[in-house]
Amino acid sequence: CVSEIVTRRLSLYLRCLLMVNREGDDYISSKELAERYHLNADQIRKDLSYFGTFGKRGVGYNIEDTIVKLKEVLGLTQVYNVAIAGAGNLGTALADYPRINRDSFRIVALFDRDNRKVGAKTRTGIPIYHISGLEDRVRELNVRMGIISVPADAAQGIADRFVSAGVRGIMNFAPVRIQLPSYIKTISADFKSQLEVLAYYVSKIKVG
Amino acid sequence: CVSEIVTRRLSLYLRCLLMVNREGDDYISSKELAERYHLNADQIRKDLSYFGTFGKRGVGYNIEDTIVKLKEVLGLTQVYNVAIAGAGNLGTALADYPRINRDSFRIVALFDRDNRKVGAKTRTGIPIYHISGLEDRVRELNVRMGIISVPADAAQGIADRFVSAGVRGIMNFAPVRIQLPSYIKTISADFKSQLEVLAYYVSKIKVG
Ligand SMILES: NC(=O)c1ccc[n+]([C@@H]2O[C@H](COP(=O)([O-])OP(=O)(O)OC[C@H]3O[C@@H](n4cnc5c(N)ncnc54)[C@H](O)[C@@H]3O)[C@@H](O)[C@H]2O)c1
Ligand SMILES: NC(=O)c1ccc[n+]([C@@H]2O[C@H](COP(=O)([O-])OP(=O)(O)OC[C@H]3O[C@@H](n4cnc5c(N)ncnc54)[C@H](O)[C@@H]3O)[C@@H](O)[C@H]2O)c1
Repeated sequence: CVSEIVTRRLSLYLRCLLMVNREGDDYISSKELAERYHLNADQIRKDLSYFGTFGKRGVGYNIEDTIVKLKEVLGLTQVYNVAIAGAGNLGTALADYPRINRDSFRIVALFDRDNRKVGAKTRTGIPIYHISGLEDRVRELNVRMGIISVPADAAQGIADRFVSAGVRGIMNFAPVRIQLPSYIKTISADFKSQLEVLAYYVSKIKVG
Repeated sequence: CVSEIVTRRLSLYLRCLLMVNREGDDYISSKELAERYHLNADQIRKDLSYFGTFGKRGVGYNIEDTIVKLKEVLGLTQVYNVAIAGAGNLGTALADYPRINRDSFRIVALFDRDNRKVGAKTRTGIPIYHISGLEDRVRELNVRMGIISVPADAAQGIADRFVSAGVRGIMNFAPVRIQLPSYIKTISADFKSQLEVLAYYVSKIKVG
């Protein structure tokens, strides 16, 4: 396994190449890719060569081939069924996010305990099940990744239930640290830390 | 200015130290901090010494002092008023996120064009204004950071309006690249790329 920082970079290169690919060119150099997307050309060459992808001198990288290679390395050649616990504001926004339900991810279920929501569907048609049926649905729908979007006090219990039902990756949005066995990958998402990064730059800009 | 990667690390150290600080110890070593939060002890020492913070040999870093120093470096000793454009599912979830409205950030306004929402408040009491009054409100409320949480086709226009009204940092959640003058810092948030990182690890776990 490579580190999360490298994986994020590869995912970023993939997104950039997918954008470039729409314009019809066959090749792109690391220099040109770096300039267009504020990346580091040396880092691109180093990362791609680590995975056995090399550019042709003077020509650059074959865009299609590099996309295929990156998808393989990132494990994106398969489809992952994803379920979201908590059909509130955040859970619904994540479920209906236009960039999600294509390529490698399918949001197949939302879970909630509020009977007014259970049985309904989101705007893009994702069903909301009752939280009591989480384990059965996770097995039936072959869910491999769970997203936690419930209040902090419910997060740990729901994460445990996802794992016991067979889920192997958890993305946690609730503002609490969840403890899971080491073989489960957990990613915590926190928009506040991104706001802090933004604040750093804003604090450096002279007003006026 | 330091790079975004370093700023993210500093923000992460700050979060870890704030958690440790609640337990009552006065000092912590880089080794102990690294073990508790899966960080790199060498990197911690390197980052903190770059900003003039050093641990005492055999004792470690003074927790309180390091927190104060990190807040200074990150520009978090002041309060930033933040506004969110789009009072839909995502915008509302961000506005009511419990970790936000304390310390250095205040969400002071939401903007929307839907008259059924305008004039109401979110669950935690944040007012929803009509998007037509964005410029006046931004100046009146001294908003320095804008969050874009509207559909993709409306994002660029609203970002331009935020900037012309005096906002200096933009966080964009809409699935579209927005172009702004180079003196404005823009951060794009995309939960799909975090899902891709999770997929990489899940693809490596042997099932069963
Ligand atoms: N990480 C971030 O950047 C970020 C941003 C915004 C919100 N959040 C967090 O995300 C979570 C959801 O936020 P929201 O705005 O959607 O809240 P919300 O109140 O709108 O939604 C929560 C949903 O969870 C359901 N729920 C509560 N307890 C449950 C349980 N035990 N089992 C099943 N369902 C349960 C509720 O019925 C509700 O539908 C909160 O923890 C919030 O703090 C995180
Ligand atoms: N980056 C991510 O990870 C992520 C995740 C989920 C959603 N999203 C994106 O965030 C945005 C909001 O998602 P949502 O689920 O809250 O959608 P939503 O439809 O629930 O909310 C959109 C809101 O914007 C308002 N709006 C539309 N056009 C407007 C305009 N010109 N001026 C002012 N207000 C306007 C609507 O009235 C509505 O209240 C979308 O672009 C979505 O694709 C991003």
